[in-house]
Amino acid sequence: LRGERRMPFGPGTLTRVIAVTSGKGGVGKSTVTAELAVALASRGLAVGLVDADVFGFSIPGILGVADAKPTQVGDMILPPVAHGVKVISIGMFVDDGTPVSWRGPLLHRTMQQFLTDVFFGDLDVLLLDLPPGTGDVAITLGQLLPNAEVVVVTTPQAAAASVAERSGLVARQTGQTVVGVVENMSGGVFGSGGGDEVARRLEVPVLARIPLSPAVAAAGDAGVPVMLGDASADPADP
Amino acid sequence: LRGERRMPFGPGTLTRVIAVTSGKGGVGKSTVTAELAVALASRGLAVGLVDADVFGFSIPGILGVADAKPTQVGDMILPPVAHGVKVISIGMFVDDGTPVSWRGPLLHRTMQQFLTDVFFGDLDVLLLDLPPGTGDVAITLGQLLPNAEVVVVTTPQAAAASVAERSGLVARQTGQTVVGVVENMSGGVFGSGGGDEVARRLEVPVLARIPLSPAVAAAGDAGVPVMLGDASADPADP
Ligand SMILES: Nc1ncnc2c1ncn2[C@@H]1O[C@H](COP(=O)(O)OP(=O)(O)O)[C@@H](O)[C@H]1O
Ligand SMILES: Nc1ncnc2c1ncn2[C@@H]1O[C@H](COP(=O)(O)OP(=O)(O)O)[C@@H](O)[C@H]1O
Repeated sequence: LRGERRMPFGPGTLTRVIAVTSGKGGVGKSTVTAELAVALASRGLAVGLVDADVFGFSIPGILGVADAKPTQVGDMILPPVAHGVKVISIGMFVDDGTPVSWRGPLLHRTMQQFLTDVFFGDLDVLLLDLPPGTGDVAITLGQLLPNAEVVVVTTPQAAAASVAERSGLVARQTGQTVVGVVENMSGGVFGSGGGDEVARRLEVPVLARIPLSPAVAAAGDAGVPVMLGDASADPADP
Repeated sequence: LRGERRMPFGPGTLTRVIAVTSGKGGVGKSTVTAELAVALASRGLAVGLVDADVFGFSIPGILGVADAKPTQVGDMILPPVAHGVKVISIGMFVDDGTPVSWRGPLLHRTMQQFLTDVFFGDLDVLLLDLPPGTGDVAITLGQLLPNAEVVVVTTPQAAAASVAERSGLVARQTGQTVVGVVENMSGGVFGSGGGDEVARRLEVPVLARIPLSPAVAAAGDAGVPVMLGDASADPADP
């Protein structure tokens, strides 16, 4: 019966679906995703954010809603709103301190439920924070959202760049379109070149370079996004 | 038949087994593990390093042996040696570009094989680079190596600290001993306090504070360890 409800973000949707991926953890993928969501919402767009980073769900903390819970209305789930963004995260459904050990079918069903049973309303943009690397979640979402545009986040370092490319390639394998690269933590101790390297190898543009910045780091901990200015608002700007 | 060979690092071993974990990716766990291994080997100790970070196997690159392969001799596997350290990594057994999708039983068997069929010889220290967070690998290794001493790596940030604590707690659940915390990327844009916070919550000492340093970042990319001086050699110094 529940299968009757259509998933509103598939082919034919008016919502722009943007999935943010990376090759390894710690490059700031969740930070970039959250800041982009807030930047777009601040311009008046209706924005949803699915935190699909099921093992490292940091999105709620970054947006300052670490303890927020969705509201159940009938068999619909209403997502909490943070800084104008409707957010859903696996973190809202697990007890803190319980390691999440999700495997294949449960993961797929959970993602499907996030996209089908969570009521986002009509969205201009749906952002997804993917887990770093290539794995079940990326493949599942590739199947559920073949029309998604994929943004790859990397740091300037060569090691991050080489695994970032792989994530872009896997996204392409599921038929998604890689639209560009965001180089994060630029201009500091992590050197330079990684963003350009990934962009070159994937044959896509560098959409933005976000500097290594104490303000960004502190904002993440405080749960108050800095909205990195137009540098990050532009990349996927409709 | 193969099960006849005993795993040499279980209870009663003369080898000191040190497992390095973290709460999330990108805190420098692999870097810290590699540098510690090289530092100990440089003092004349017989050191082995098992890269158990099966999804993000960066150890070979950090040690400058990204293309090194083990040697098969009969049914024994001889690990390559880098900077005096005998290293084994899943990266040595997969084609570059092939995403590794490992699940439960295969993961367990692979870890068991690394610890049983790889010939390390008599080691003074066996280091293990665990995946970030809590998952199948951590649980498997907890079962295979209950006598391991666990070091938790975090950055100074609050967000990293809170998930780092969880990894320490899970390690304890499998009967392992958490011996201390290493705070990495200290003294730069990532603020301060994370290492002390994890140490306090786990009731263990801060073993070392490693500064955010362009030399460390560049060394990782070049595959030439800087051997962060005695700051990192001391933590688990036997
Ligand atoms: N541009 C930046 N400058 C400084 N710190 C950053 C920047 N981007 C992210 N961070 C910090 O780095 C850490 C990792 O970021 P996170 O978004 O959690 O990475 P990922 O999602 O890739 O694992 C966080 O603590 C975050 O606050
Ligand atoms: N103290 C440090 N200062 C500067 N860069 C560092 C430091 N420690 C690690 N790095 C860099 O940060 C990145 C993440 O480190 P890595 O060891 O791969 O993390 P993890 O194993 O936790 O995912 C690497 O590119 C590494 O070179």
